[in-house]
Formats: sequence, C-alpha cells, structure tokens
Amino acid sequence: MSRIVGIVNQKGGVGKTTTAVNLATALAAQKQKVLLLDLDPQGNASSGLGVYAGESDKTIYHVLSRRAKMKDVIEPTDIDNLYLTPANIQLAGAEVELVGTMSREAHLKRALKDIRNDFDFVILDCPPSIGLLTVNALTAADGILIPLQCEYYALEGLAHLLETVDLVQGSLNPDLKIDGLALTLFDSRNKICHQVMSEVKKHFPKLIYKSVIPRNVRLSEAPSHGRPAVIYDPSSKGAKAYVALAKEVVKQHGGA
Amino acid sequence: MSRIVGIVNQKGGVGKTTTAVNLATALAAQKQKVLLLDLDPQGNASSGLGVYAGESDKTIYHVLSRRAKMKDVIEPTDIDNLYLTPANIQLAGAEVELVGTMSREAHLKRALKDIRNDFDFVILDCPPSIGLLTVNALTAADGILIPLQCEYYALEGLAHLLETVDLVQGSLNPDLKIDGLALTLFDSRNKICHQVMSEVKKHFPKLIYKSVIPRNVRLSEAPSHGRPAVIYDPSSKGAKAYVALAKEVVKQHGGA
Ligand SMILES: Nc1ncnc2c1ncn2[C@@H]1O[C@H](COP(=O)(O)OP(=O)(O)OP(=O)(O)O)[C@@H](O)[C@H]1O
Ligand SMILES: Nc1ncnc2c1ncn2[C@@H]1O[C@H](COP(=O)(O)OP(=O)(O)OP(=O)(O)O)[C@@H](O)[C@H]1O
Ligand SMILES: [Mg+2]
Ligand SMILES: [Mg+2]
Repeated sequence: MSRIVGIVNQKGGVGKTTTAVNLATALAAQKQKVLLLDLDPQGNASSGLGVYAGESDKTIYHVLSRRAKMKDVIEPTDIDNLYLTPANIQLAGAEVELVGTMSREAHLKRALKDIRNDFDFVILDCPPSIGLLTVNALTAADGILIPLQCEYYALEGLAHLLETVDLVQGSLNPDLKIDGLALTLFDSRNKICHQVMSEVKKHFPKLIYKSVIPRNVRLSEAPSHGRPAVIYDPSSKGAKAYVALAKEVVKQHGGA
Repeated sequence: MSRIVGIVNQKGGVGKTTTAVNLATALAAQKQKVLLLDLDPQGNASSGLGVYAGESDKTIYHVLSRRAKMKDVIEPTDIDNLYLTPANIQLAGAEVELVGTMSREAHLKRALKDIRNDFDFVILDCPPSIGLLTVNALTAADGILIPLQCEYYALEGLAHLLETVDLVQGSLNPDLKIDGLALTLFDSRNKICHQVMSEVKKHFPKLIYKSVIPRNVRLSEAPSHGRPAVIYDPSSKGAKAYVALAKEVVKQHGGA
C-alpha cells in the first residue's frame, strides 16, 4: 500500500507545508513508513523539520536534473518512520532548466519508481504555483490532498486547480485521484470561514475530510523550533486536528 | 513623479494582493493617478476590484506576448484616479512562453515605457514565486515594497528575496530600490509577531514603514464583495492602516 500524495494548491499561504509536515509526522506515528519530499525551492518543509540543505548537499534538485539518484537524497529524521528529501533554493533553477528537456513533466515520476515501494506514503510539498515542479508532482502522484484556506481568494483558485487536475488526468496521469480537501486555518469567529465551508460542502460533499484544521498559534510557532507541531505541542488543537486527519487518510487507503 | 512600485514576496499568502489593491486605492484617494497592474495568473488583484477578465479580453498576458499594446489593456475603474490592467489564468502560459525569447526579463519594462508618465504610481501585484513574471516586475520597477507577514516561514524567505534583488540590481535593473518593508497580518496577541517585528527592526531599521497592517477580518471580507477594504469599510482598522501607509508612500516620494 504505497501511495504518493501531492499536497497541492497554487494559492499561496494556505497551509500546504504545515499540512505536509504535520500529516507526514502524524502518519509516521501511526506506524506508517513515510517519506516527506520537499518540492518547494523555499525549503519550508525541510526547515519545518529543522533541516537546512546547504549548497553542497544533494537535494531533489539534483535528482530532477539527473545528477543524483533518489536513494542518495533520502535521509532519516530523528522521528521514527519519517524520512525526508530536502530542498533548497537551487531547486528554483529546475523550473527553467527542465522546460527544454524530453518528457519534462515526468522526471519525478521516473525518479520515484525505484523507491516508492519502500514507503507506505510519499508526501510531496508543492510550491505556490502550477509550474513544472507542481506538474511533476501531479504526474507522479497517486492522489492529491488540497489544503483549502477558508478565505475568498483561496476559494476562487480552487476551480482553476481542479481544471488543471482534469488536464493532467486527461494526459500525463490518468490514474490521478483527488484524495480530498482539508479545510485549514479555520477560525470559527470569522463568518467568511463558515461561508466558505458551506460552499465547499455544497459543491464537493464527498471530497472534504471531516477533520478541519483550526487556526492555532502553536502551528505557526513550531517551525521556528524546527519541529512539527504534533511533536512540539501534541496537546494543541492544531496538532490534534492533524492526528485526526492522519487517521482519516490511513483509513481511506485501507490501512489499519 | 511617476514611480513603478512592485509588491513582491515569493512567500505565499503574505498580503501582496491585499496590499496592492488597498494601497493603490488609498493612493488614488490622495489625488495620485494610479495604475494597478495585475501580474499574477490567479487574477486576485483584478477580482479584488470586482473585475473578471474573460478568455477573449485583452490582458497583460497579451502585452507580454506582444499581441497588444499597454494602452489597450488600461481600464478605468469606478474609483476616481484608479486604473486597472487585469490578468487571468492565461498569464500562466507566459512563464513558459517567454523563456526562449530575446531579453525575456525586460518585456514589461519596454511595455510600460510609453505609458508610465501618464500615472503618478504604477503598482505591480506579483505572484508567489521568483519566476519570469516577478523578474519582469523587478526589471521594470523603480522600487519594491515587500509585504512581510510576521511569521517564521515568511521571515526565512526574506533573505532569499533580498539576494534576488541584489542580482537584479547587479544586472537587469541597477536603479532598483527597496522602498520599504510593510509588516502585514500583525496580530498583537501572537508572540511570534512581536519576535519577527523586533528581528526585522534590528536588521533593517531604515526600511520598515511605520504603518503596521493588523490582521483584520474586514480586509479578508472585502474581496468577496469585489471592493477594496478602504472603500468596503473605511472605518476598519485594516483600511485605516492602508490609508496611513499610502500617506507614508506619497511623502517618501516627494508628494504632497
Ligand atoms: N492552522 C494554522 N494555524 C495557524 N497558523 C498556521 C496554520 N497553518 C499554517 N499556519 C501558518 O500560516 C503560514 C502559511 O502556512 P504555510 O507556509 O504552511 O502555507 P503554504 O501554503 O505552504 O505557503 P506557500 O504557498 O508559501 O508554500 C505559515 O506561517 C504557517 O506557520
Ligand atoms: N491584514 C489582513 N487581515 C486579514 N486578512 C488578510 C490581511 N491581509 C490579507 N488577508 C487575507 O489573507 C489571505 C492572503 O492574502 P493575499 O491573498 O493578499 O496574499 P498574497 O501574498 O497576495 O497571496 P499569494 O501569495 O497567493 O499571491 C487572503 O485571503 C486575504 O484576504
Ligand atoms: Mg509551503
Ligand atoms: Mg496575491
């Protein structure tokens, strides 16, 4: 039961990295062997685990530009069952460098083929755009989990994201599924949040995960300590919501 | 006193669009003639003013791909002194299409040459990445205003943004200035906000605008009504902060 899940949304700041880091960690705590793969040149998923890949370190950039194999860039973390493939700013070069290559959308898919069965889950943290890095993720993934901030601009972007998924399903990756939508940064005092939630429930009733991630300050504090919130403060509302989401994800894919 | 100001930060969701839309509107209210130019394929600055450019409408995409002139895509809005150049998802194609063209970073600079003196300010809303669209903005701009969310990941990205600005100043646009940093989404109850604010004050004391933009729900409600918050709810804390920021910006550039 190896599943590659892309955490995708081209809208910025909706909780993609926070979801990728905390979901991956919570899945690892449920005895799933997990690889968190940072596909964003910002390298936030890496620093969210306290890892800063230097200029001379091998990262996913080297794999995409065929200068390294996937097994060279998979590192264990100090968290049981959780492994990381880091990224740093060098990855920003890949968008331009890959444009002219053959089958430029499938570099990641090919790279993951050899190692995917070593893990129960491979979680891909994507950048806030639908450029070549995100398209590589959509081509390599079995499913995508869409973090959706309960705000107007974020809702606006959803329709466009779903069109892109459609295009990818029609050509690059016919088996790509939408695993679900996770409502993030939910502030129950803000009426926009309730409006967005009811809109999404109306249009995509079967796609929404039950676990709603609340706006919770411990989630934004954790990265400055290089720890996922589910470890930094497991009793916080944010951490508990990600643990619950991980349980839903495991159940959804036939796990224990 | 025509000034082209890029609203730039590759970190997602830090308030670029909210700053571009409300600053542009507040400048227009202070008798400045302003063009708000949407350079993000998400088209949020356009929809923030209630404008939805359709497939058949001319947008900044057509100007960058040399199928239209700048004067064809400048529309008046129902707000005095405020004009808009809209964007829509077609603009996403420009990143790939421009890569192989001559002097690909300077398309926007060339396009703005003819019209820049018709305005006191041209405000560029940029996407959350440092791809070709943002590099075009950095090449065309006289100055950049960096919205900085008071969060850890956003602070991490600042160093990389400043390196990019350095590179652009060294080659594509030697006259590019950093007009300032505007602290956004500031929540005085959140200790991270205070930590980030003191970090930034320590490292960039001369660059920070005095007006700090608070987290204010009216700012996130306004886009769903297609109005800038400074018009939707001028008495709100968020709107007042943008009016104060606009006063600082006018003063900074020798205006009344
Ligand atoms: N539920 C939450 N409660 C409080 N803060 C949160 C929550 N989720 C994310 N954050 C904070 O909000 C900011 C944006 O989240 P994050 O960086 O995970 O989003 P992103 O979609 O990965 O952004 P980007 O588009 O730049 O990749 C971060 O500073 C993060 O710490
Ligand atoms: N000061 C504020 N108070 C409350 N909400 C805000 C504030 N500034 C922005 N927002 C909301 O936060 C979200 C992110 O802001 P915005 O879209 O302006 O950021 P951005 O940097 O333009 O994002 P992107 O990186 O996707 O372009 C939006 O939903 C917006 O309505
Ligand atoms: Mg991220
Ligand atoms: Mg924006």
